[in-house]
Order: sequence, then structure tokens, then C-alpha cells
Amino acid sequence: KIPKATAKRLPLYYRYLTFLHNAGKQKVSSTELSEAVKVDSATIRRDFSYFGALGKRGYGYDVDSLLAFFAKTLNQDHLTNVALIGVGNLGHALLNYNFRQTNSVRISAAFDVNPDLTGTIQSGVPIYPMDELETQIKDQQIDIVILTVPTQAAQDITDRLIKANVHGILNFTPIRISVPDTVRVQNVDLVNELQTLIYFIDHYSNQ
Amino acid sequence: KIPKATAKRLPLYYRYLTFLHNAGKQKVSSTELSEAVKVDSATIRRDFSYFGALGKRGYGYDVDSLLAFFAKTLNQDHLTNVALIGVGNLGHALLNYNFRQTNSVRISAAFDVNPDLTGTIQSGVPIYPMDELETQIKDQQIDIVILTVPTQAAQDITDRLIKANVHGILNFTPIRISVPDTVRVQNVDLVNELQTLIYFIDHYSNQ
Ligand SMILES: NC(=O)c1ccc[n+]([C@@H]2O[C@H](COP(=O)([O-])OP(=O)(O)OC[C@H]3O[C@@H](n4cnc5c(N)ncnc54)[C@H](O)[C@@H]3O)[C@@H](O)[C@H]2O)c1
Ligand SMILES: NC(=O)c1ccc[n+]([C@@H]2O[C@H](COP(=O)([O-])OP(=O)(O)OC[C@H]3O[C@@H](n4cnc5c(N)ncnc54)[C@H](O)[C@@H]3O)[C@@H](O)[C@H]2O)c1
Repeated sequence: KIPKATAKRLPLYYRYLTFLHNAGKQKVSSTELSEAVKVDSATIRRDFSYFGALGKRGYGYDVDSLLAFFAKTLNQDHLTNVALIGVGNLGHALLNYNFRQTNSVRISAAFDVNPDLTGTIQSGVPIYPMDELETQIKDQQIDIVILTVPTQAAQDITDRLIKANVHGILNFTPIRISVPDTVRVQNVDLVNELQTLIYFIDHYSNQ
Repeated sequence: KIPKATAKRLPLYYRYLTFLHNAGKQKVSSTELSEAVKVDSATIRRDFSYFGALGKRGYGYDVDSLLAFFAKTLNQDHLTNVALIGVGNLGHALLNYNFRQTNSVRISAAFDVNPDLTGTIQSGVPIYPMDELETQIKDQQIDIVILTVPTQAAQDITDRLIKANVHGILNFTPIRISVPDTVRVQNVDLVNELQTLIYFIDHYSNQ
């Protein structure tokens, strides 16, 4: 089992290696990789060690074989459909973006309670009313949902998603939702990010 | 010096304690706090121990005194103005939201290169052209900037921010920007979050 912090860095390594591959580079040293992804070389070597020997010390890493390895590990050759619930300010921005820079994830269905939105198509994505949630999740075999609804709606919707056998939730609401161990939640808390930044600047900025 | 993981949890504790205070609660047990913020009690006790004895074991924590403590630690009674650069999809959503649920942070100035946007006011925030960046940062004593520009513009703008003596950047672009040690960067990488979620579901969902 690899640590969560390592799993969070894998997409970063993959993205940079894709960039190198497209630029025609064959080899990359751990120092160069470290400079690009802003992770120290010792951490990179430790991360890579979870997967067996990926490179020879002093020789650098082979870009193509690393890339093939990470593409498989991150299941990049297989498209994952995700649903988005709550097409307001933030939901709308995510729909417009629709993860265009990665070809392995796309938002294939959106849901809302606002009658002006449901039944329309935004950035190529159909917006369904909430009473079609379970049907669409089942028909499209959706396993991951992005939650961009108001705080007070978050837990009720989460309970419906658990019953609909969803395994992953990307939660943008400020509350911590309750889920059983079989469901994985990643919280993206934008207010937290800013307050943490302020805390560090107030307390450590002169160091 | 407290660990980064602890600092990231402080706003979460503060938010929940504010919620309890507004509901008129006097005491909270570490179990109840743990359930609400989804952090185990041992971690909460360890986090709190960095700040001296904040509660008596077995007796629970006093909501008001904890709240006052965290308000001071997070500098909540002082408004922090931040700037936002790049009022596109994501920038627009953040402007409309303008961190309304917290009274300690607000976006006071935005910047863009699009002539249709500059010179207008959106959600009460003025949008300036990029040639006014340094002047406004100085006049408004802005120390923190939210970066929601396209990838290729990110590093050049960061270099200008460093020269303008900004100390914190909340980076939404997928690249890792280079800054000196005196500048703190928090990366919010939405593509990473989804890919990490997919990795965990693929590898561990049956446990
Ligand atoms: N916009 C931001 O920049 C930002 C920043 C930080 C946190 N957040 C959080 O993200 C969430 C969304 O924020 P927003 O600014 O997009 O809000 P918003 O009010 O603009 O959008 C919410 C959307 O959810 C829909 N909705 C309401 N109840 C629903 C329900 N029961 N089922 C399905 N859809 C429902 C609404 O019709 C609306 O379209 C909130 O929880 C907010 O706290 C947003
Ligand atoms: N929208 C999302 O949901 C989302 C998700 C993940 C990552 N991101 C990242 O966030 C960033 C913004 O994404 P977006 O969807 O809002 O893009 P966008 O293209 O909609 O907006 C970019 C904005 O930046 C402005 N801009 C361009 N060059 C500039 C410069 N040199 N100086 C100042 N402003 C400049 C543009 O005029 C535009 O208003 C991108 O780096 C993107 O990869 C966005």
C-alpha cells in the first residue's frame, strides 16, 4: 500500500513526463524532475521505490518507460466518466473546463434543482434534474461525483450517492461529509487553503 | 514551529467552533469535535498540544475560550485583502463567491488582459489591466494573490509578484511555479485531486 502523499504526487509526475515525452526528451535526471515538480529528489526516489527499481542511480530515468508505467498505474488509457452535482458558480466553471488537459477524465453528466438549468446542455454536458440521479449514475456506470452544491444540501445528496454505489466524492463544500469506509472523499476547501496561507505568512514569513 | 498538516486543520477547527458558538454550545468533547471535522481525536489532541493545554482530559473543551484562541491564531479579527489574477472561468466563480462565509478574507482587486473585462466591476470587485498590478498591490498593501491564469502566463506573472513583494500565492494552474524561500505557494490542483481519487478507487476500493 502506498502512502496517500505519494499517490497525490503521481499525477504530477505523469503530467511532467508527458510534457518531456512530447518535447522529445529521452532521459531525465532526478534533479531535473525535482526542479520541475517542486518535490525534493529524495522524496521522488522514495516514491518511485514503492514501485520497484524505476531508474538506475547516476544514470537518470528513461522518460518513455516511466511514462508507460505511470500511464498504467493511473489508468490513463481508460476514460473515467464523472458526474457533477450543483451547476452554480463553481460547478459552471468546472463544466466549462471539463478537465480538458487530461484525456482520462471527463464530466459526462451534471445535476441541479434549478429548472432554468435542467434539460439544457452546457459545454457539451447534459444537466439532469435530481430525480434522475440514480438512473444516470447506474446507466453511465459513474463511480465518482464532484459535489458543488450549497452546504446544507451536501449530506443528503451524499447519502443518496452511497446508496447508488458511488465510490468517490470530490467535495468542494466546506463541511466534512460522513461516508462509510468503502467510499473515498477528497476535500477541496478553498477557504481553508487561503486561511492556511495567511497563517504561514503571519507566522513564518521572515524565515 | 507547527507542522503544515496541523496548520491546514486550524481553519477547520475554527469553522466548526464558530458553528457551535452560534448554536449556543458551551462545551465540546474531543469525540464530538472529531466526528464533525473527520479528524481522529488523537490527532486533535496532538494538534492542540502545540498550543499548550487547551482543555482538560475527560472534561472536554470550552467552546468560547478555544474559539477566542483560534480567532487570534488565525488572525480572524483582521481583514486580509487578496488580489486575483485571471478573471476567466475559475476566476469569475471565485469573484462571485468572494469567500462570503468567512469575514476575514476578501478579494479586493482583480486583474486581467481582456479589454472587455478591465475597467469593469464584478461582484463589487474592480478589474484592473495588468499594467496596474504593481501600483494596486502597493497601494492596497496586498500580500496574497490568487492565480487563475493560463499555464503559460503563470511563471512570468509570479516573477512580477515576487518583485512586488507579495508573500503568498494560491496557485490554480497545473504547473509548479518557482519562488524564493520568502514566498509561500499553496497549489490547488483540481486535475490532481480527481486523478488521485481515481487511483485510490482503482487500487483500494474493496478494502
Ligand atoms: N464559488 C467558489 O468559488 C467557492 C469557493 C469555496 C467554496 N465553495 C463551495 O462550493 C459550493 C458551491 O458554491 P457556488 O459558489 O457554486 O454556489 P452557487 O449557489 O452558485 O451554486 C450552487 C448550485 O447548486 C444547486 N443546488 C442547490 N441545492 C441543490 C440540491 N439539493 N441538489 C442539487 N443541486 C442543488 C443550485 O441550483 C446552484 O446551481 C458551496 O458549498 C460553496 O460553499 C465555492
Ligand atoms: N476552470 C476550472 O475548472 C479549472 C480546473 C482546473 C484547473 N484550472 C486552471 O486554472 C487556470 C484558469 O482556468 P480557467 O478555466 O479559468 O481559464 P480561462 O481561459 O477561462 O481564464 C483565464 C483568464 O486569464 C486571463 N489571462 C490570460 N493571460 C493573462 C495574463 N498574461 N495576465 C493576466 N490575465 C491573463 C484571460 O483573459 C482569462 O480571463 C488555468 O491555468 C487552468 O489550467 C481551471
